[in-house]
Amino acid sequence: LIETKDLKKIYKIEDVEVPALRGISFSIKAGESVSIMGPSGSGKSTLMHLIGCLDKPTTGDVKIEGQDTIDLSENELAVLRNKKIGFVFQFFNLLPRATAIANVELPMVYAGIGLKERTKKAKEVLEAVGLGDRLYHRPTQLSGGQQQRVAIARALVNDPSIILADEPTGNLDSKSGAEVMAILQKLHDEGRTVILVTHELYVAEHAQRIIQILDGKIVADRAVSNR
Amino acid sequence: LIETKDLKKIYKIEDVEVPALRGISFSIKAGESVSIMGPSGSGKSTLMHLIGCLDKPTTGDVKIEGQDTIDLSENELAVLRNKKIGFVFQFFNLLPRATAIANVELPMVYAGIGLKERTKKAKEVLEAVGLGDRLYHRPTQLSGGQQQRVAIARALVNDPSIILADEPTGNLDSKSGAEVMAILQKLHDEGRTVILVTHELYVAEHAQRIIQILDGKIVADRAVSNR
Ligand SMILES: Nc1ncnc2c1ncn2[C@@H]1O[C@H](COP(=O)(O)OP(=O)(O)OP(=O)(O)O)[C@@H](O)[C@H]1O
Ligand SMILES: Nc1ncnc2c1ncn2[C@@H]1O[C@H](COP(=O)(O)OP(=O)(O)OP(=O)(O)O)[C@@H](O)[C@H]1O
Ligand SMILES: [Mg+2]
Ligand SMILES: [Mg+2]
Repeated sequence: LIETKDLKKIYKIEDVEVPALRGISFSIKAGESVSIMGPSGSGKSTLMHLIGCLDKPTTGDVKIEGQDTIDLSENELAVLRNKKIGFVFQFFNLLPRATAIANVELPMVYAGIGLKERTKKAKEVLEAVGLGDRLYHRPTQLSGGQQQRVAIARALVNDPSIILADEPTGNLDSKSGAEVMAILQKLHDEGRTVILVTHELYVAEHAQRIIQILDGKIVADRAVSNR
Repeated sequence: LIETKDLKKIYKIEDVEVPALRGISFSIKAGESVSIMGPSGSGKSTLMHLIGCLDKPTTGDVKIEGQDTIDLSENELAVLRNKKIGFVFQFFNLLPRATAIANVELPMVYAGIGLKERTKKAKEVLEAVGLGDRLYHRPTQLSGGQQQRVAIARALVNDPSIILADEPTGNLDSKSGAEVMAILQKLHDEGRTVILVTHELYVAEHAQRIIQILDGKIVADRAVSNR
């Protein structure tokens, strides 16, 4: 269960204020799948960072499973993110000097999982996204879509109950994109909550519900008909 | 006129060889528009870097307007790129600590253009891509699609005769994507050569010709029917 209440985020550049989110309220049930769509600059990534507890709102609140995240310390937020949330960033945020497999192992290191089990799990997830022959490449030695798939693998490796994916197929051809969507679909069928930002309607329609954002506000929130 | 002859590119990771391009030959006439499509990891960005003279092939040759680029010095290549080629990178390659307008002015600084003219031109191009109100934001203060549009603006600012765009709409919603495609179309109508890499067929079909790449080789090269 994810609940946001009148979320506002105002960025400051010197003395200019940029209101990225201007009052966002919604709730998402456990196990729901939701797509967030909207024009470039409308606030989607900002919203994802707030839901994922990577950033704090200027005003308003985010509740995860009934827990008010405003009240949590940095350490408590880090533990919450590591245990419950898998985040696929729009630009991946991979460690540039670590191999694909080391990047994917990182969340498991934080979770205190042992070396043998981490390596086994990281290999499995990388093979599932078609990168079994790229385990020891570093991000600069990978194509754009391969880096994206490493970021996806890393988000899934702690079996999170909430998956937040910001443009997960942006750099993927239709076949790799379909493979990734199939993985997300399977995770959703297992009962996980999946929230994804996308610009592509056919990707958005994999979810049960589409929220449309414009200039930092929700302008539409509809069920996807065939689901 | 761009000509490639049996282009090969082999990357080395320790003692493992990764053959990214395995013999690519084609020629593109001045003023043609070409889309390059293919799966993630098939060699598209590698090919674009070789055509754009940002990297040298392992074997084979790239000829730009009859000039063998293999014979050119680093300085001569830099001048050729600055004068003739506008490159939109898959991940933008913006200077992270410079503003949008400073990033867009950079190619004009290299071309020796004066401050007043540079600033005027940079503002024009940024307004053309819808970023008139984001001139002084730095890349980390811009959304993904806004960063992409800064990269596009920067590629166009020296009025290049060849435009190489690697996934120019990857982070753009359909409206911003259509605006960018309209700009590229107009540049093509003006007689410039446009080569773009894309995963989306509807973007690819804006061109006159589609080259399909698979595992570092060309597997198809067809005219787009309605053009
Ligand atoms: N510096 C490097 N060292 C080793 N291998 C590399 C390097 N750069 C790219 N590769 C490999 O070369 C192949 C081609 O990469 P390239 O970036 O050209 O693919 P692409 O077609 O642009 O893919 P995408 O659509 O995912 O962006 C990939 O398999 C990649 O792993
Ligand atoms: N650190 C920052 N400082 C100032 N303004 C910012 C900052 N980060 C984002 N913005 C602005 O906030 C707005 C929302 O940005 P956000 O990244 O959430 O958009 P988005 O919907 O994800 O766009 P895209 O589809 O292009 O990725 C944008 O107009 C952007 O310029
Ligand atoms: Mg974004
Ligand atoms: Mg690429």
